[in-house]
Amino acid sequence: IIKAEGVSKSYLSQVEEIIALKEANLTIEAGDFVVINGPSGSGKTTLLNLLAGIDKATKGELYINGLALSSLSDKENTLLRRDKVGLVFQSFELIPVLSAWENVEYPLLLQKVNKSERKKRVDKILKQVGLEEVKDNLPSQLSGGQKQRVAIARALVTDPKVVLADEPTASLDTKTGKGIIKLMLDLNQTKEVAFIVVTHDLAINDYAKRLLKIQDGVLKEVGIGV
Amino acid sequence: IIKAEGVSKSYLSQVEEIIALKEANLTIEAGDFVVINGPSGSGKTTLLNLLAGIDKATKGELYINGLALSSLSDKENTLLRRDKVGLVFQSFELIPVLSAWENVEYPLLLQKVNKSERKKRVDKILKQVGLEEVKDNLPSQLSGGQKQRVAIARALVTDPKVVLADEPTASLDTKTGKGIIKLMLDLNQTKEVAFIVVTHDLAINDYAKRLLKIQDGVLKEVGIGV
Ligand SMILES: Nc1ncnc2c1ncn2[C@@H]1O[C@H](COP(=O)(O)OP(=O)(O)OP(=O)(O)O)[C@@H](O)[C@H]1O
Ligand SMILES: Nc1ncnc2c1ncn2[C@@H]1O[C@H](COP(=O)(O)OP(=O)(O)OP(=O)(O)O)[C@@H](O)[C@H]1O
Ligand SMILES: [Mg+2]
Ligand SMILES: [Mg+2]
Repeated sequence: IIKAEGVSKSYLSQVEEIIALKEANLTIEAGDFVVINGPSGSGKTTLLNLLAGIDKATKGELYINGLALSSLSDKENTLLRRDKVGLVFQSFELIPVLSAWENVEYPLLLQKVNKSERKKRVDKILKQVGLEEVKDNLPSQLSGGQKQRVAIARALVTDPKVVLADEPTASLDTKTGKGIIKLMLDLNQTKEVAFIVVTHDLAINDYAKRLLKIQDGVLKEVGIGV
Repeated sequence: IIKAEGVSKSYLSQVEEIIALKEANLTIEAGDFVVINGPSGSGKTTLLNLLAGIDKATKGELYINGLALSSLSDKENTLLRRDKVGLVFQSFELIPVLSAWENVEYPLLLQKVNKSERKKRVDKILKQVGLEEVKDNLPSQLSGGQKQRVAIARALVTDPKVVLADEPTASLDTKTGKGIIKLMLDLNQTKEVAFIVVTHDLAINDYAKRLLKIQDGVLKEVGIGV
């Protein structure tokens, strides 16, 4: 589904070039459950942004379903990502003027899903993440963990083939976090949804089929999973 | 230093009144190290916002250094908080157009600390949280964990008597998180700085002198500490 070949990313800050990612190679198949650990500032979010096509690599090539991202127009890139990839941002990125419910509905509106189907799918996923009671709250009226669960629900509601989740349980207590991991595992096992989960929560490593570590922008596969 | 007496907080959302905090009582002394656990949505951030004086209680009274917050003008409230209390927001709340260094300097500018003293203190705290290399980056050029450490540095740079920290290690890997906890413990033991730390990270509970749990807005003291 996703492939990265020799992908590097550098940022040009005021005085120098910071190399955030160095020659990363990664191939993700349907049904994969990949966990990535690494210290703060090591390049995890940079890697996910490139895999999701929301940032451009400095060197190397990325493929989604065999299509090279560099050969696509911006519009084609956006459509491909919208239909195939679910992304849970580390900083949630909720639309402040939309309620929790409307934030989750939004990607289905872009896909022109009909109203009754939208309602069914949004109600279901919000229930699965335990947010029915606050579904009409605006992001400013939600707690940190509730916002994170809205971001998770929004990434899952479109039934993507692959989900890239950037520290999805960072703002959740152990019990609520376990519920989210179980939801991801269910989708992985019953619908073959591939997951790439960046996390500092070492309890999630137990569920990984593949375990990768990243340090100073260098990605290494370290473990064979369950 | 801080006292809450029968403090309740409710939010008026579209259809109903949500009671986020119910009759909370809490007294914090110099040198305390209090940890608060609780599920997502249970009222932890609400409690910290009230203790810090950045939100108003619906019922009950709050005291900082013996002064009732309700008897203070907004300006007096702000000055008291600025000089005595350090707050690490769950959502960081960095100023986007200021660099990491300038974000940490900002509270010292408000306190009219002279330039050379500001430079000395900002450089020192940024080094203690491991951010010297990215100190000139804007928040948009920092990783999640780096932003969190800027927020921590900013709360500590004014040498407050009490620090309220809302999930200060949520975006940090285990090793980086340990370094931050150690910094807090050092300040607690050498300078008698009181800490109230809201966290889902149960490893931090081991350092608590007092342990509180919050569930559906009800605060209970559960443990006597080390
Ligand atoms: N402005 C608001 N309007 C309505 N409800 C609110 C508002 N702010 C918070 N709430 C509600 O109050 C409750 C407590 O929120 P709070 O942010 O204190 O939770 P928390 O314990 O910090 O959770 P988390 O661990 O997820 O950060 C939640 O159910 C939330 O939906
Ligand atoms: N726009 C940018 N300009 C300059 N440097 C950047 C930019 N974005 C990220 N960086 C740097 O690239 C490095 C990698 O950042 P990244 O966000 O990928 O880290 P991370 O592994 O996700 O860390 P965390 O666990 O703290 O979220 C960091 O050192 C960061 O300072
Ligand atoms: Mg990150
Ligand atoms: Mg909170």
